[in-house]
Amino acid sequence: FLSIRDIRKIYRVGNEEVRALDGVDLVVSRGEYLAIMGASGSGKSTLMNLLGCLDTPTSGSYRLNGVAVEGLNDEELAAIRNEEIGFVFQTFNLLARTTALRNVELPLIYGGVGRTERRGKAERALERVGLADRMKHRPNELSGGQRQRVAIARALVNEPSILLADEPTGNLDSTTSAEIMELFDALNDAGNTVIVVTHEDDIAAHAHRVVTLCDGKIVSDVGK
Amino acid sequence: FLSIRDIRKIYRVGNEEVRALDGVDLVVSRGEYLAIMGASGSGKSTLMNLLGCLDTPTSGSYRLNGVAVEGLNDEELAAIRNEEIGFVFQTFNLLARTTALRNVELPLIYGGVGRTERRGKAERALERVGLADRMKHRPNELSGGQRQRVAIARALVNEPSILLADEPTGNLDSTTSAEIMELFDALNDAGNTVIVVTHEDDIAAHAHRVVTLCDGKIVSDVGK
Ligand SMILES: Nc1ncnc2c1ncn2[C@@H]1O[C@H](COP(=O)(O)OP(=O)(O)OP(=O)(O)O)[C@@H](O)[C@H]1O
Ligand SMILES: Nc1ncnc2c1ncn2[C@@H]1O[C@H](COP(=O)(O)OP(=O)(O)OP(=O)(O)O)[C@@H](O)[C@H]1O
Ligand SMILES: [Mg+2]
Ligand SMILES: [Mg+2]
Repeated sequence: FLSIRDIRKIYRVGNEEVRALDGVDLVVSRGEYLAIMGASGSGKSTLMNLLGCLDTPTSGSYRLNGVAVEGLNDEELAAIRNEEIGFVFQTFNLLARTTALRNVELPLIYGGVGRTERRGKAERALERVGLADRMKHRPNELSGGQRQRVAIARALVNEPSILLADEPTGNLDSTTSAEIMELFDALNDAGNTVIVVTHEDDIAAHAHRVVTLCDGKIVSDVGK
Repeated sequence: FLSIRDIRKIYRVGNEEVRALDGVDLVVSRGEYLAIMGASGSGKSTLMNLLGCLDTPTSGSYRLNGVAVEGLNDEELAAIRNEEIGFVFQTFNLLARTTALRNVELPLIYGGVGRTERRGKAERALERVGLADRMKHRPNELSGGQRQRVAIARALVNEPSILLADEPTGNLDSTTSAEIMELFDALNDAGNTVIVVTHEDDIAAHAHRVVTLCDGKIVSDVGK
């Protein structure tokens, strides 16, 4: 289903080489629930960006549904991202000049969903993350945790078959975090694949398998 | 030392009124170590921005060292912020087009510190947060937790008498978080005032007093 082999991502900064990912192998089956953990700077977001078809490796291969992702052009990558993948970014990446509602509608607009239907779906997605009374606020009129929840609602709005969530509860109190994890658990129960990067053990506890990164390599991969 | 009385911060969004702070009274003594907790959207960042002289209330008063902050002009506010306050923003607010080192030097540049001295101080500040090998990276060449640590180093670099840290460990693993909390504890041991917004009980445990917000009001204020 999702197969990463000997993936490397190497950056150059001045004269130095930064090995963000340094030989990663990972196989994920459809419907799995995976947590990715590791110290700050260990390569988690880099790995997530590769999985989410937002970035390409320096070397190595990534096959998704049997297709070699490195062989796809920009249009094909954009299609996969829109149809299959929901991505919650560590830094949210919301459109600053438009409302929470519009931000959540965005994947549905790309997907060609009609106006009435997409508005209804976006409203429900925002209600599920507790933001029914913040739909018309723009990102700078929202708290940090509210922006994070808009990013989560946007990732969930077209019920993706693969959810990639990069530290989705970093700005949330424990009650709100628990509500978000319930949404992720339900998505997984419905047969979808969920991959969550987290620093917190009680968030990782929702997953069925925990992969730990250190200095761009996988150092442990433990299923329940 | 720091006295907030009947502070309100009210926003208008369309026809609606949002009461971000709805009558807050708070007195903090010099050298105290305070944690501010509360649900996402309860008003914590709004309160921190007021304390940090980055924002003004809709009504109510704020006296800092006996001076009425609402009576100060922009220059005077900027002087207080630079000389007395170190602020770690929930969204980091780094300058995107310059290096980690330059970002940390910024408060020292404003403070008129000479070039050699400020470079030394900035380098040491980055070493203390574990970023000795990332000084020449720009923010988009850093992980989320590394950006957060640059923001922390910048707030600590001129040993502020008041540190205001808004969710400083949200993007950090537990080992790195513990290192950051040691820096804050040391700052407080040296007699400085530390106020940390956090969602995590084990971070709040470092403080001597915990203030909890709900819907823009203080609902509990418990010292150890
Ligand atoms: N510019 C604004 N216009 C309208 N409403 C605002 C604005 N800024 C903040 N708010 C609202 O004020 C409330 C308090 O925001 P604040 O950022 O202080 O919350 P917070 O406690 O820091 O939350 P979090 O834990 O999610 O960071 C929120 O409900 C938010 O939607
Ligand atoms: N564009 C870039 N140029 C140079 N180095 C980079 C770049 N992007 C990331 N890095 C480096 O690659 C490493 C991995 O980054 P990544 O963002 O994947 O870490 P992470 O595990 O997500 O960390 P965190 O928990 O702090 O979010 C870091 O050490 C970072 O400094
Ligand atoms: Mg990251
Ligand atoms: Mg906040």
